Amino acid sequence: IVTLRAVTREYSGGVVALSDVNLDIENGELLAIVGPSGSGKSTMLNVMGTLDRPSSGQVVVDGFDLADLSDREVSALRAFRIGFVFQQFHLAPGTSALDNVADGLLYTGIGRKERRERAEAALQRVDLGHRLTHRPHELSGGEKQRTAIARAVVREPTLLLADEPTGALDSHSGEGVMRLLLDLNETGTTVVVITHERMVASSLPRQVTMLDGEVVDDRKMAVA
Amino acid sequence: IVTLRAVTREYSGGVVALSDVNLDIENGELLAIVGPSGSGKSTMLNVMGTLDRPSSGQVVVDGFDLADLSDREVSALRAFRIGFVFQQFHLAPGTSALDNVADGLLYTGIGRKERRERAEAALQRVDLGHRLTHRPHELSGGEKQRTAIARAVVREPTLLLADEPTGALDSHSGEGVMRLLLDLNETGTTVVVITHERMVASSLPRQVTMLDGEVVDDRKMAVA
Ligand SMILES: Nc1ncnc2c1ncn2[C@@H]1O[C@H](COP(=O)(O)OP(=O)(O)OP(=O)(O)O)[C@@H](O)[C@H]1O
Ligand SMILES: Nc1ncnc2c1ncn2[C@@H]1O[C@H](COP(=O)(O)OP(=O)(O)OP(=O)(O)O)[C@@H](O)[C@H]1O
Ligand SMILES: [Mg+2]
Ligand SMILES: [Mg+2]
Repeated sequence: IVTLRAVTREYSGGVVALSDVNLDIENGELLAIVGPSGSGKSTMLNVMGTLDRPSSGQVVVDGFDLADLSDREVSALRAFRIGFVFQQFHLAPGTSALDNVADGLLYTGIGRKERRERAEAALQRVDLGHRLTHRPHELSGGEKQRTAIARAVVREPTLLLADEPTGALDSHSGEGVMRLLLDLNETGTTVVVITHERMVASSLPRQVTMLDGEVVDDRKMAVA
Repeated sequence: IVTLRAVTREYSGGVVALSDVNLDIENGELLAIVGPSGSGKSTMLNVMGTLDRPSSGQVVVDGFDLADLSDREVSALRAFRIGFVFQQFHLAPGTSALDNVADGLLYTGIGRKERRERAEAALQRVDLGHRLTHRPHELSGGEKQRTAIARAVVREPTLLLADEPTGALDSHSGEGVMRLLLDLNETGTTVVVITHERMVASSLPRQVTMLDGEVVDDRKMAVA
């Protein structure tokens, strides 16, 4: 569902965030991306998720070579197919947790009442049924993270890209989130998780390791 | 250096973030605050750090009962004595990593050239010597976190309050940060670390456990 070929991403000033990356992800896979701080994980996720274009190389998502699509077509592909959990959540500030999640279903043809029902169910799934009306500044760090997760999963995307989804969570909430992602994967969603937690990484069937902008290891393991 | 007596913090809407908290921290201690997401850890840290006033109860910092101080006196106490690492970093957006950290030394009587030298040394200490000129949007999640840590430690505060300082870091960078905090503690700084990582918590001599706004356990352990 995602193919990166010789992808390089360089920033002005000479920082090479990605260097000649090759990666193939099959539809329905579940994998972890690991590596030190600054090694290019978030950059690679953004390129996979069409949020960033590489300096060189080819990116194919869901069968489409991104170089052949207009910006408008890329936006549509992203909106309909890809769900994101960002490293810093990016929730809408003045908006309740419920509406933040419900807005994840805008433009899907689902009516307002049902969007809110599905949003409530998603929030209950991450144990935030008691925080529906809180706005982001009224939520703890881990509650913001769980709200961002609920928003990403509520539209059951084809591809879910999660950047450190358990970074702000204690082990109990973190396990709950990983169970949710596993369940999503079982219903067909391709799930890619950036994580620096080895427990999380080793519980997934495949680990891609990055170092200094390169993929240095890519292995399938028996699930721990 | 910090005493909380019967501290309660209630938000409008009825959420009780802290409930009858009693806590004594001696000068020079090193401890971890642990507990599930939403249990009140950040709220307690903000109260200890004078960023938030309790709904009821007494807060004594560095010998001063905060209820006796004017807002201006509280600000001065905080600026001179307390260093913070926030759960979401709060770096100044248009400003380089170097200046973000150097600004941590403003109003200390240290001249600009020396502020920048000390800032550079602090950033090198967290392995960011190669990112001095990058602004926050040009830094990875873990690099932002390390910049926030450098800014908090550069003025060698009396009391350092760190909210999930290794949350965005791989194990190698995370260990580096913990070594930095241990070194700071050895030179006399009282260090309080909120963490959801058990490895980090068990490596510190005391663990305070929170649940639903209450302190449910407070124990000194032999260091692992
Ligand atoms: N302004 C607010 N209004 C209402 N409730 C709030 C507000 N700020 C925080 N809360 C609630 O207070 C509780 C404690 O928040 P706090 O940030 O202290 O938790 P925490 O232990 O730091 O959690 P985490 O591990 O997720 O960071 C949370 O359940 C949160 O929803
Ligand atoms: N706009 C930018 N300009 C210059 N350099 C940048 C920019 N954005 C990111 N970088 C650099 O690119 C490198 C890779 O960043 P990226 O965010 O992908 O790392 P990461 O592996 O996600 O790190 P972390 O684990 O800390 O989140 C970092 O060293 C960072 O400093
Ligand atoms: Mg990142
Ligand atoms: Mg918190």
